[in-house]
Amino acid sequence: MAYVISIANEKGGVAKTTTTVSLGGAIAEVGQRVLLIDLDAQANMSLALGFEPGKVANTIVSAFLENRPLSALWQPSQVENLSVIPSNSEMGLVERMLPTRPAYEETLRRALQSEPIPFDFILIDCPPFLGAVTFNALTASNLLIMPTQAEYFSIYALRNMMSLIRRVRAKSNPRLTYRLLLTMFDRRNRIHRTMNEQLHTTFESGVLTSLIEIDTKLRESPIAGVPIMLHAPKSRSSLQYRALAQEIIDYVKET
Amino acid sequence: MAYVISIANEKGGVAKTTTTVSLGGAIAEVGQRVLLIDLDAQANMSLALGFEPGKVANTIVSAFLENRPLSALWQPSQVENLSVIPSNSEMGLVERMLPTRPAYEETLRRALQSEPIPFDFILIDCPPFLGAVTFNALTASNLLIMPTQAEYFSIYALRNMMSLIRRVRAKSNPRLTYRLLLTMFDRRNRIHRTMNEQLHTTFESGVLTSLIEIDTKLRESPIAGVPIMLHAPKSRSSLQYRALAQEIIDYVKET
Ligand SMILES: Nc1ncnc2c1ncn2[C@@H]1O[C@H](COP(=O)(O)OP(=O)(O)OP(=O)(O)O)[C@@H](O)[C@H]1O
Ligand SMILES: Nc1ncnc2c1ncn2[C@@H]1O[C@H](COP(=O)(O)OP(=O)(O)OP(=O)(O)O)[C@@H](O)[C@H]1O
Ligand SMILES: [Mg+2]
Ligand SMILES: [Mg+2]
Repeated sequence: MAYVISIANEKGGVAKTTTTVSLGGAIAEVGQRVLLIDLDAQANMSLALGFEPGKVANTIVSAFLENRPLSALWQPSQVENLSVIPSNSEMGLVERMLPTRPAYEETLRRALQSEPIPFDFILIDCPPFLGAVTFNALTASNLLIMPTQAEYFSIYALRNMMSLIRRVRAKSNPRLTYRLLLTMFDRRNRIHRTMNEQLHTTFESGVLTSLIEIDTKLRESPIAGVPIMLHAPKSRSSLQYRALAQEIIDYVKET
Repeated sequence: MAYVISIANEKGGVAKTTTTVSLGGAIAEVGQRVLLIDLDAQANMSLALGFEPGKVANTIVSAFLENRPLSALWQPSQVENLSVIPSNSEMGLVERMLPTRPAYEETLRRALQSEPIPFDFILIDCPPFLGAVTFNALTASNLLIMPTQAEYFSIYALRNMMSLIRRVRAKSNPRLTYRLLLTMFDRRNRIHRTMNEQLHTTFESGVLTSLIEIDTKLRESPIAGVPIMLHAPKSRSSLQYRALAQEIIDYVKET
């Protein structure tokens, strides 16, 4: 049974996509079979792995609009052990259509339960919008990872995220757990240091030990169409995302 | 007649809210009467001006759901010449409800045309989602400013933005113009410099001359609940947003 992780946060630009691609790459690197699903109309995750969203034949859109099985949609990436279901701008249409259907929030979970899934981990990149699509991802997930910048708006966004978690647990997925991940962290910045301490005090073990610092190599790897550990294997961000992968693998073993 | 500017981009975290508050503050500082409207369920613009989204009596939500006149909703801020219509998380409901109504994309424009508007400029902060709410803002606007980081995903987002502009012009607002604004720019970063040149080559006069560089003071001013020119009047970002305000005022005079 695959372990399903959603990477979501209403706050924009907090490294949701960068984390999905980098964490997925790091888990695949240690031999786990990983599937990445792109649920964002921006299709940045697809782009970051070399898929041109306008030209891809099969996207996740047809799992929602035509009930096609996921096994007809996933395809290998350039990375060993890493497969992808890309997205495109039609995901905007899925957001509008889904709420008209009964039990729409179960669509993705039903798709995952309706056939054998030959993966150990599934990571889902979510859009910066708490609508029907993100609700679907959380309903289908064991764990929600919320990438968070140590900045005022980002911390404020956690309030809406916590209320979404409560709603998902009440309606469709009582066992959903969550963890915060500090991203784009700058140790020299006083605000980042203060906000980071505030997060650890408020959320305690809800904050992952691994932390991702600012690293311009992460701006380069999407251009190369590969995860950071292929683009710059010895970079600080490769090491930090590998440490995160280990922390997540250990967390899953314990639960 | 007020000049209406939408600040929008599907890409998250590109400084839409920071630009709305800072540009609004800079235009108010030179004596123009400014109204800021928050259309994002995150309500970051409201928060950045000291309004606690959960506690505000009147928000923009009631202009959409109860047809209340805007004059019943705007209120003064701590800044001279600057008034605000705040938002709250119910804007998520507006996004779901609006498309069920005929001519829903005209709601905001109709509200602006239905009573005297005692402002010279109206700036609208949009969510990172190209749905009915953002469509409403663009239908009501003279100008769309797209804050853009000089990074790969951000530049790719312009493709969806240009197709949205075409759709708005075809459906409801043929005279909508646009301008790109480079934000969070780091002159020392090779990627930023290369992408900036690429943007100027591709978009030519579509890119504003003013450019906003990285300045940690912009992370502090929302905590203080005031625009940057009140929090740090001599900071680099205050000077750069003042230059932007002048460029926009000159642009409006010419058109
Ligand atoms: N640790 C980091 N250091 C430097 N740049 C980073 C880092 N993480 C992400 N970035 C860059 O910051 C920008 C925002 O990251 P990303 O697009 O992954 O965020 P997101 O949360 O997925 O955004 P959206 O809300 O639009 O989906 C991107 O240009 C990315 O390359
Ligand atoms: N020039 C700058 N220098 C440093 N930090 C900045 C700058 N502009 C914005 N920021 C910070 O970057 C983060 C993102 O900015 P902001 O929230 O304004 O973007 P946004 O596009 O409104 O995001 P969203 O897509 O979530 O609405 C914020 O924490 C903000 O304080
Ligand atoms: Mg993303
Ligand atoms: Mg914003």
